[in-house]
Amino acid sequence: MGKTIIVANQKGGVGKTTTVVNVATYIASEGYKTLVIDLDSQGNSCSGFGIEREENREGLYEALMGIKKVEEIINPTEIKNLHIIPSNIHLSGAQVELVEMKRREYKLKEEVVDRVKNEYDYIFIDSPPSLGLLTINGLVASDSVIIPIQCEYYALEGLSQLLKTINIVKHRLNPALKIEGVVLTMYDTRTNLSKQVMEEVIAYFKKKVYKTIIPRNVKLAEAPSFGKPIKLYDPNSLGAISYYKLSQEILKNG
Amino acid sequence: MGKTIIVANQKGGVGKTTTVVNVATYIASEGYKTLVIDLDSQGNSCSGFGIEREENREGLYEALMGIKKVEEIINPTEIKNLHIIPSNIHLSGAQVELVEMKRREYKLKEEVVDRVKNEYDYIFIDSPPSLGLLTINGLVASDSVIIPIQCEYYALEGLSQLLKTINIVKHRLNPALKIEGVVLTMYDTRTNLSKQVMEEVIAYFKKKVYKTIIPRNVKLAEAPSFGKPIKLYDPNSLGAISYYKLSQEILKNG
Ligand SMILES: Nc1ncnc2c1ncn2[C@@H]1O[C@H](COP(=O)(O)OP(=O)(O)OP(=O)(O)O)[C@@H](O)[C@H]1O
Ligand SMILES: Nc1ncnc2c1ncn2[C@@H]1O[C@H](COP(=O)(O)OP(=O)(O)OP(=O)(O)O)[C@@H](O)[C@H]1O
Ligand SMILES: [Mg+2]
Ligand SMILES: [Mg+2]
Repeated sequence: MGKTIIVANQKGGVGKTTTVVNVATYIASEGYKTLVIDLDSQGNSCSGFGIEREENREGLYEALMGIKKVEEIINPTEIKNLHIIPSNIHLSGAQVELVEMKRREYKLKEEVVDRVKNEYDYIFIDSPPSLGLLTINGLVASDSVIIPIQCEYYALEGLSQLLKTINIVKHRLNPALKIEGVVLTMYDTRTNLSKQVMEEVIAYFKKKVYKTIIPRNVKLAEAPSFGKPIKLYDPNSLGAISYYKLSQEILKNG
Repeated sequence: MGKTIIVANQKGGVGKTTTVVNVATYIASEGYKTLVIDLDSQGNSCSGFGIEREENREGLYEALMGIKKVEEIINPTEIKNLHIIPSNIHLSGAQVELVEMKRREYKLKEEVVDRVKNEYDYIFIDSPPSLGLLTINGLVASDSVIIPIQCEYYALEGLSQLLKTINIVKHRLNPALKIEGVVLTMYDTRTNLSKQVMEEVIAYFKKKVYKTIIPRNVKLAEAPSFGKPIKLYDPNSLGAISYYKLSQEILKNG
């Protein structure tokens, strides 16, 4: 029975997509059947796997709206055991359409995740930088949340809003939802700022913070331009080793 | 008559807030009366000026909904000639409330910007990482758009969606809207990636790209943790000099 994990944080550019693409790749490489769902209309996780955005390719939007069956929009990737449900540009309009629908918070769960959960060991959801209806759908469809936190000052500001939203979803829509873990990203050893942010995050989240810290590493930013996860682009880079270790921690926690 | 400029890009973490805070500071320091409007419920531009987020302080939400007059929510900052209209957490709920209202795309323009435009020379709007109704309100209320583009691969992907949205707003809601300029941010001289992205952006936007390129500079990331724009935190840093030069270019273009 697939464990569904959403990677969420409404602060932009903190490493949500980079975490989904690279953790999913390492977990699939360990033999676990893995699915990535791209809930962000920018489609960055598709291109992280080298799948070009085609404006008219059906994707998550069509499944959410019941136009296509979920089986029809699942795509393979070049990584064994790893499939992806791509987003497309229509997803950005879905927010407004969903607002008027009944059970609007459950669309992703009922139309997509519940229908495929048994075929995968892990399902990772990449979310957009917002706490709107799409991200709410992702939280309702998930068993747990991984929160990436960039080691910079602005990234601390939105955390209380994110935790409030997680709690509201937990109390009203998905009682089983829990925080899987908090991962510190883009840690820069040259500055004091990263260390200060790390200390604040550990003081607040305590054991929930993964021991693995993801360093700022330019190879991680270069890999998507070659359409490859870091494991295929530069497996011996600091970025790759840190995402490998993070994947092991996630698997260990079960 | 105030020139209203929105800084927008739905890609997260590309330097929207950093650009608003620092350009507004340099322009105010030249003697121009300047207003910053924080349209992002995370409130990062407030904290960039050292204004702590208070959950219950009235802000932009109350003015948009007609609960408070705009004059009642304008705050001074420690920079001469610079005022700010703060956001607050209620702003994230405003999207859903606005959807049901008449002239929902004009709320920011009619309730806020048109009422204060004559008192400022420049008005800068910091927008959230999305193309939802709040950003649309920002585009409708503005004379022009500054697009910050991070010099990394994923940042290129959303550009066509952003330009489409700007064109739709221009044709249907705000015919005067134009692109003020495109600014390359977080340029890292150590990698090829930045150079490749720069070349693609210049090939596409041509003369609209500012000559000033903002380098990746840790001082820019440190300044907000002291609640200060870069001009006050470290005026001789590369980050400060580049934002000073950018402000001069913006002023020159008139
Ligand atoms: N550890 C890292 N070191 C260096 N660059 C990184 C790292 N992690 C991510 N990046 C780069 O930083 C940028 C932001 O990361 P990413 O796009 O994964 O964040 P995101 O949270 O998904 O953004 P958005 O909020 O727009 O969805 C990307 O260009 C990515 O390649
Ligand atoms: N040129 C730069 N060099 C180094 N760090 C930078 C630079 N510009 C911005 N930063 C830092 O990068 C992070 C992202 O920048 P910022 O928050 O301004 O982007 P944004 O587009 O406003 O993000 P969001 O999409 O969440 O609103 C912040 O922590 C900021 O301090
Ligand atoms: Mg992303
Ligand atoms: Mg911002």
